[in-house]
Amino acid sequence: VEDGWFKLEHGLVNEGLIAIASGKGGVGKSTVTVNLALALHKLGRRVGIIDADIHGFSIPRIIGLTDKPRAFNEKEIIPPEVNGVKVMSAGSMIAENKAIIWRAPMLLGVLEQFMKDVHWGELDYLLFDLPPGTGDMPLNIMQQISDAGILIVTTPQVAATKVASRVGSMAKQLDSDILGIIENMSYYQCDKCGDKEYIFGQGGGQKMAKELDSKLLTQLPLMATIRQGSDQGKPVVIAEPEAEATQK
Amino acid sequence: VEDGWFKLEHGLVNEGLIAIASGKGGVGKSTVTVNLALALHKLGRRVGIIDADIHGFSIPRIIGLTDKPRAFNEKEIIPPEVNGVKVMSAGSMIAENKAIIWRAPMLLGVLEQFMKDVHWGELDYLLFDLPPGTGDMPLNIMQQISDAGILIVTTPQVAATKVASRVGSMAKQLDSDILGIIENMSYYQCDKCGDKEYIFGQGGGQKMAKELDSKLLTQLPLMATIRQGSDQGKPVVIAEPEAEATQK
Ligand SMILES: Nc1ncnc2c1ncn2[C@@H]1O[C@H](COP(=O)(O)OP(=O)(O)O)[C@@H](O)[C@H]1O
Ligand SMILES: Nc1ncnc2c1ncn2[C@@H]1O[C@H](COP(=O)(O)OP(=O)(O)O)[C@@H](O)[C@H]1O
Ligand SMILES: [Zn+2]
Repeated sequence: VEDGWFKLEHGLVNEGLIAIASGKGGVGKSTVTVNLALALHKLGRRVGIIDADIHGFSIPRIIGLTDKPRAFNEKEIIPPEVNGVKVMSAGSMIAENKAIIWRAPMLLGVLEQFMKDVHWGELDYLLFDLPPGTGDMPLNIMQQISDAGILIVTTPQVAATKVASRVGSMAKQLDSDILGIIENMSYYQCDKCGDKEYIFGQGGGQKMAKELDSKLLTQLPLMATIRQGSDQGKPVVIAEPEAEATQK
Repeated sequence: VEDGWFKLEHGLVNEGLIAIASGKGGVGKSTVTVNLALALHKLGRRVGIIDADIHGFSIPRIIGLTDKPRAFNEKEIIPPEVNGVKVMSAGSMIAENKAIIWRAPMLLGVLEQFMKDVHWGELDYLLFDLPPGTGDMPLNIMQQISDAGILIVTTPQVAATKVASRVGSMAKQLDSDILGIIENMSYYQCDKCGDKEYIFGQGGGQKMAKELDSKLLTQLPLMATIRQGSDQGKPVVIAEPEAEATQK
């Protein structure tokens, strides 16, 4: 995909597929996926997101998507678009029923449908929000999109980077390209006095990047505005550091 | 279990079984489990913990347990003890292999073994650290320990309390007693100037307690010392509020 393109049934991806992975849940993986997509869009790129995170399918909420996909015909689907980004969530293909236990074959079937039947048109990047961890779900998806580069999101603490590194070694075993590490919630800066505190510790992301022979792309602060943005569907395209991360 | 006791094969629980549950991962469920156990121990209670959280089995790390269980004979097991608390982790029953995909029957088998073959002796409380979410794992465990009271840990943001409420309704369907809600990472207080910021929003725990017709037991601050304690295996028995939570 480096110098060519990735052909979809009803579309083309010019620059690359990016899968965003993490070790544990709750580290901000989906928040980073959305902000990355918006930052890329701000840089004039055409972007799509496939939400495959079975633990919550939170991309529509974070990006503020309320429209549903529309049927083009019996089989083909027009993806909804919000803030210039096309989004398909595996969660919206199944009734709002809260009790579905996702199994790997079901999720893979939905993803295949997204690659074949969705009218993505011409894109520069197609992002995949993976389920967290190293279980069979994220593993099977990485195998299905072996051309994708992997971005790993982690928080700085030892426990989080240990699990995130396992995702890194899984990606290496699959011969997937690790694009880099994004450390999230790296520090908190007091609104009143500007004091910086590293609540979750320091250096976890850097150490992980070294172990995986990759690079720490950026460190994002713990900020109330980021959380507010995610909760209200008006994501804050995180300031300069994020844009740095997009210049991969 | 209210006024009697719960009989184990090699032990007795005088006061009650408590299962600690959460919606998403990363909200501090295991950190709360350990600090609750230590707070109960400080109040003179005899406590055991069963670590059934397949997403990391992090209880041994957080509580600082390095000893392994010892065999009493072919079948029976002596649980290791640290800081006065007996701990059995499902993770320590299987080789350190990082690639195990846990299935519900395997985990239930291990838990059954813990209830039958482990020499717990006389305890006041036996705590279960559940896997997060409403999937088949936490569901099956709650069914197996239907006498247990359920504590739900959440962070304040809308997305977290929505998922955590689903755990609450699952507990209600199983006719389990919801002991209360613990809201974690409720606010951050600046070390320098004392300014309080509600990084993850406010009121989520309270709203959830109302919806589930339960009570908000306590709100724990986001504190670097809590994270350090968990990372280094020297848990901070979180100050007074936690002790309040133990006076259920
Ligand atoms: N840098 C940040 N600062 C503050 N809150 C954040 C940050 N990143 C994520 N969050 C919040 O943390 C929670 C978890 O984020 P989410 O993206 O859902 O994580 P994941 O996808 O890893 O489960 C959300 O409520 C989100 O708003
Ligand atoms: N109140 C708190 N303040 C600061 N860090 C916390 C707090 N509670 C938990 N943590 C940290 O957050 C991370 C997740 O906690 P953990 O107990 O492992 O969550 P869960 O069991 O829900 O996955 C750990 O690194 C832990 O040290
Ligand atoms: Zn301050």
